[in-house]
Amino acid sequence: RARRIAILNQKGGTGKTTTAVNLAAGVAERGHKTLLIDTDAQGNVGVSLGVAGEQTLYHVLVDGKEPAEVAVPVRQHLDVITSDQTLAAAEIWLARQDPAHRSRVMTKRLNLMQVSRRYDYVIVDCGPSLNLLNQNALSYADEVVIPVTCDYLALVGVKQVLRTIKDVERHLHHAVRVAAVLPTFYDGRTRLAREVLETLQGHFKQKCLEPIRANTRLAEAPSHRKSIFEYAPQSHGASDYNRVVDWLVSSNAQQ
Amino acid sequence: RARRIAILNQKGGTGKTTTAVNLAAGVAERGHKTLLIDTDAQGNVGVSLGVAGEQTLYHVLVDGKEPAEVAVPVRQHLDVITSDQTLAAAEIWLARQDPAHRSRVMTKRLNLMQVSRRYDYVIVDCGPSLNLLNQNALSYADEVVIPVTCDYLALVGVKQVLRTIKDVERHLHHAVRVAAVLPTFYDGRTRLAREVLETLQGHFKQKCLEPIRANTRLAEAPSHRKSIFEYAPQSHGASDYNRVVDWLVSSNAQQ
Ligand SMILES: Nc1ncnc2c1ncn2[C@@H]1O[C@H](COP(=O)(O)OP(=O)(O)OP(=O)(O)O)[C@@H](O)[C@H]1O
Ligand SMILES: Nc1ncnc2c1ncn2[C@@H]1O[C@H](COP(=O)(O)OP(=O)(O)OP(=O)(O)O)[C@@H](O)[C@H]1O
Ligand SMILES: [Mg+2]
Ligand SMILES: [Mg+2]
Repeated sequence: RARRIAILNQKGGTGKTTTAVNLAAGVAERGHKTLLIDTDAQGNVGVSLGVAGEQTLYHVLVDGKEPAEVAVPVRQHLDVITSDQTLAAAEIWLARQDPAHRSRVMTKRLNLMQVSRRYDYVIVDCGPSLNLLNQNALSYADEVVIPVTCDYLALVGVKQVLRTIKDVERHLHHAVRVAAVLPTFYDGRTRLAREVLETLQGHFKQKCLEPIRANTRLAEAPSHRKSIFEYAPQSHGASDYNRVVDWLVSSNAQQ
Repeated sequence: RARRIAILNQKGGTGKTTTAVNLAAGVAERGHKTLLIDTDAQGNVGVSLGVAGEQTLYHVLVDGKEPAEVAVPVRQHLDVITSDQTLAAAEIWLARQDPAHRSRVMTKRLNLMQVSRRYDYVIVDCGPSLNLLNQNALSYADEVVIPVTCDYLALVGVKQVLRTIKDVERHLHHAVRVAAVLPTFYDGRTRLAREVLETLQGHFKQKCLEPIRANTRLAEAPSHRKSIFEYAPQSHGASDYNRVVDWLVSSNAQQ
């Protein structure tokens, strides 16, 4: 019953964590019970919101611990399962499991533990990789949001993400749809950015959301352990991500 | 006898590939025989220089193929070992090897194949991760260059890189030194960038190089399959990376 959304792009630094954190914070602020899961060993989600779990996603996946025990309430309606270097050990553990099961561990654990009953939204922040942890995230999620910077190598990256989603469908028999492509770090003054935005809009049509503009406030917010809505509610970053929250809560899982 | 340099930062999008490609191209332009190795399944090195190897680093690591057979000459004095999705399979293969050996495969293969005799510089572009492929790169390299964006989460990331380097020293008994920290995407007009640059300079002193300024030409060059020196020799990007090439060829492996 919860909407399961993965924030994915194996290209680095495309604004995945910034999107996951602010989307989750915004949705929770509107009263929807939200679980935010960090699958990246860098652990930037916890850093950005000022929290470190005593246990991490490692303990859920490998030790089978209950999310209720591992998740940390960080805001009203917002719980977080944090990450740290233990996720690197989780990746190796996954690689050593039976190939038929190693991409489905997250789904098994979270389904068993009835996470879907306790939350309206489960948002999964993925690290810059197409590793087994992220394949687990893709096998668990029903929808994917792909943050994309507006440059050439980013376009190369998007193709790979789409291919991976198709692979997951084919090999793991799990349908996950691209809910949206979100252009990030957008600077309308540079021609390359405008060209890449046009390319994304031409390819993804209405799935290509209005871009998130480059805005220093978004980069400053984590140093204050705040969402953009808490840190700089009048900024472009806040209004741009508010628009994405609007889109998310008004869309539904199937469209 | 070749200098072995890894370009490493598990944080995504910090300019690793842009640095690896332009450093290798610049050093080769000055007549030094250079091998550029892509360890990232995204394969951005080949894309940026307009080349795809028939075989990849996977075939060197897993199949034991000769670099001479796998490397592609892309410019005068510049050969490239490209990557693609096979590197994801290489990562899983590494995870399934004996823990005592799985971080040393690259060193074994490349030492056996006398790569050091054929080149003056071996530059290794790492993906955004601290996975086994990158631990192999760290165990092979003697020096590390760490490109860092000028924002808060980047500082969090640098600490992790330093910790990983210490772990490699302690567990794999291989000394690799931080040759330089290279601030990237620098925009002197934003206060956060200036503050982060000061923090990096305060911590790393003379190891902190002059920053690479944000410059659209650097983002455009890969779409033309050119180094910045070929694409826009008069740009800030070209002069900034030229300065890094100067630093590299005038420094030596031990200082
Ligand atoms: N629109 C924006 N304008 C300015 N800075 C931004 C913007 N979005 C994100 N940032 C900052 O840029 C950096 C990279 O963003 P972020 O960490 O969210 O990307 P990521 O895709 O999660 O990176 P990784 O691939 O390492 O996980 C962070 O320091 C973040 O605070
Ligand atoms: N100084 C710069 N100014 C403007 N654009 C840049 C600069 N350096 C790199 N870029 C562009 O920014 C994007 C990210 O850079 P790059 O791919 O080199 O980072 P990376 O650290 O290798 O990323 P990843 O973590 O995904 O491997 C690329 O499209 C690149 O062309
Ligand atoms: Mg992130
Ligand atoms: Mg790269």
